[in-house]
Amino acid sequence: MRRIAIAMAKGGVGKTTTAVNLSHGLARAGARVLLVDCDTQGQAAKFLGIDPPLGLYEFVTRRDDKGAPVSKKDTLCPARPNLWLLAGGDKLIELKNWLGEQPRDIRPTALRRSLVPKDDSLDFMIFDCAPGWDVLSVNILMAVNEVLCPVALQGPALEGLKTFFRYLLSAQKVNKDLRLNYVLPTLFDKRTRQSYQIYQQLYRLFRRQLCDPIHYNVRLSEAPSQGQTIFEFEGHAIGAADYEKLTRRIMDNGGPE
Amino acid sequence: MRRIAIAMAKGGVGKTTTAVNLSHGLARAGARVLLVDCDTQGQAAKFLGIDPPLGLYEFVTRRDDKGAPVSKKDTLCPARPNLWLLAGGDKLIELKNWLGEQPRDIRPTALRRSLVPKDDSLDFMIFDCAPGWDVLSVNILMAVNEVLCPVALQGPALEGLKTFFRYLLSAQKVNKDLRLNYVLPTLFDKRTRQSYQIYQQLYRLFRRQLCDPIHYNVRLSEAPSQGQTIFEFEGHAIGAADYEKLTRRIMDNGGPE
Ligand SMILES: Nc1ncnc2c1ncn2[C@@H]1O[C@H](COP(=O)(O)OP(=O)(O)OP(=O)(O)O)[C@@H](O)[C@H]1O
Ligand SMILES: Nc1ncnc2c1ncn2[C@@H]1O[C@H](COP(=O)(O)OP(=O)(O)OP(=O)(O)O)[C@@H](O)[C@H]1O
Ligand SMILES: [Mg+2]
Ligand SMILES: [Mg+2]
Repeated sequence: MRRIAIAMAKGGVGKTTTAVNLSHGLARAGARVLLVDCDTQGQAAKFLGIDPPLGLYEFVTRRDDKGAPVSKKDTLCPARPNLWLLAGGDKLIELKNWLGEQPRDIRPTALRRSLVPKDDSLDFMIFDCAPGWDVLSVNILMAVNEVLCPVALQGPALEGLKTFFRYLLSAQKVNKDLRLNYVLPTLFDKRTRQSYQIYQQLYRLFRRQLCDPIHYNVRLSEAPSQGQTIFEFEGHAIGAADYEKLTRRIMDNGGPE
Repeated sequence: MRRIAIAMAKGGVGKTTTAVNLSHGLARAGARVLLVDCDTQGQAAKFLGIDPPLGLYEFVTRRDDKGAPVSKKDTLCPARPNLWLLAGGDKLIELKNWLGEQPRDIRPTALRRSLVPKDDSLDFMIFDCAPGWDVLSVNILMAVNEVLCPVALQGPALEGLKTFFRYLLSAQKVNKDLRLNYVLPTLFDKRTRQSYQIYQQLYRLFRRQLCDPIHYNVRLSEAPSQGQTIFEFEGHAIGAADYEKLTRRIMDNGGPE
């Protein structure tokens, strides 16, 4: 099973848009996918048009609001054929509080055992990471072996990627299997020179990992308010073709060496 | 002295762009301004083209890397006439670790005493908040009395604002003076229907706080890579006029009731 974190501290670069559409792309291709929403904003559920009562918080604590025991299976919400969602949201604030209270030596890996399944009932776990950098971000990087970094082709994007690469390197000291496998340019706007300039710099620095860019496509920002993925909202949109191409690359690319 | 947090959990909505350009706008108008960068990404310094050796971490701990004592004044970096920067960056990761270890009852306000100056040597403290939501976010809301929420006019922006409003309400239970004074629409793109639709919804929900929107203006995304504010990079750009208008509103509006 492959475990991929869609991660970047910089905000608004297309992490959730990528996590949701890639997960659905993989599921449509026949893979069994669990999408894990690691954000207190809980957007993955809204992007999919569902409202799960339980999620990542209950998956870890194994108790519901009334304190009754809960099985891991109860917390996985069927979202589409072959696609389950482990929802994020407000309760992750409490999860972070609890993590901060753990002793320093176990704090970075406190969630690892519960987050990595023992069986092979899944082909992919895709983690939609929150922006910023805190104790939950570290725990997710300890629980995966592959990272996909979306990089918006505008503004100080390269700075953000270099900063984030430092966080990855320090996480790698503890999680030796962690690899930056994919750098995904997003919000690619053919008309602006800035887009091309940043793309060229990415090509020089990350040739092996660089994916074909996701174009700026307003359909991608409209689909979530309908609770639909791009494949459902407008299958002929350029955003759908771009995420289909990314799905292909991830499936063919095989994962960790 | 007015203490304003530029805050929104949603990423990439223009918090740093607003914090930097508003701070410079106020300084140019003659106010004495301290810009506090509360983000591990440390972008405010890059937006201003400076590289301060000390910052918020040393302001709180009062020690430098060698353990030598440091005065608060040493950590404030002159950025422009009337404008000082208290820099963010990697060391805020350590600050968050320390905050997480504080007992639960004092954790939300652990930074308040050091963050609120006793004298009146400043007219404004502007806090550039990180995306996401964690123990440092709470501490900043406990140290200010006014909040400005930038809201990008695209995608699930309204959801993000409603979620963030819940965080503000819970912070208000402890910090009774906290007010959402400004809702700033950003990335306003006249050509898209989505922009207008979200703007109208904001007008219905937050009429009193709603500011004139900041237009999408590529100059605003180019200025930071030159280490310049919009007023220095291109004073005639629509982005400069928009942030000048916001500066006016904040000065005339007078602050907390
Ligand atoms: N390729 C694209 N074309 C057009 N709009 C896009 C594209 N990708 C993302 N968006 C829009 O940009 C905004 C930010 O995207 P998204 O929420 O996926 O980013 P994020 O990195 O998950 O943000 P956060 O840091 O808050 O978690 C959303 O309104 C989304 O609909
Ligand atoms: N009005 C605007 N017009 C054009 N580009 C903009 C505008 N406002 C911000 N940008 C660009 O959008 C990107 C995100 O802006 P910014 O970094 O200010 O957002 P943020 O909310 O601080 O992000 P984060 O959540 O990562 O802290 C940057 O590349 C910035 O240059
Ligand atoms: Mg997201
Ligand atoms: Mg910012």
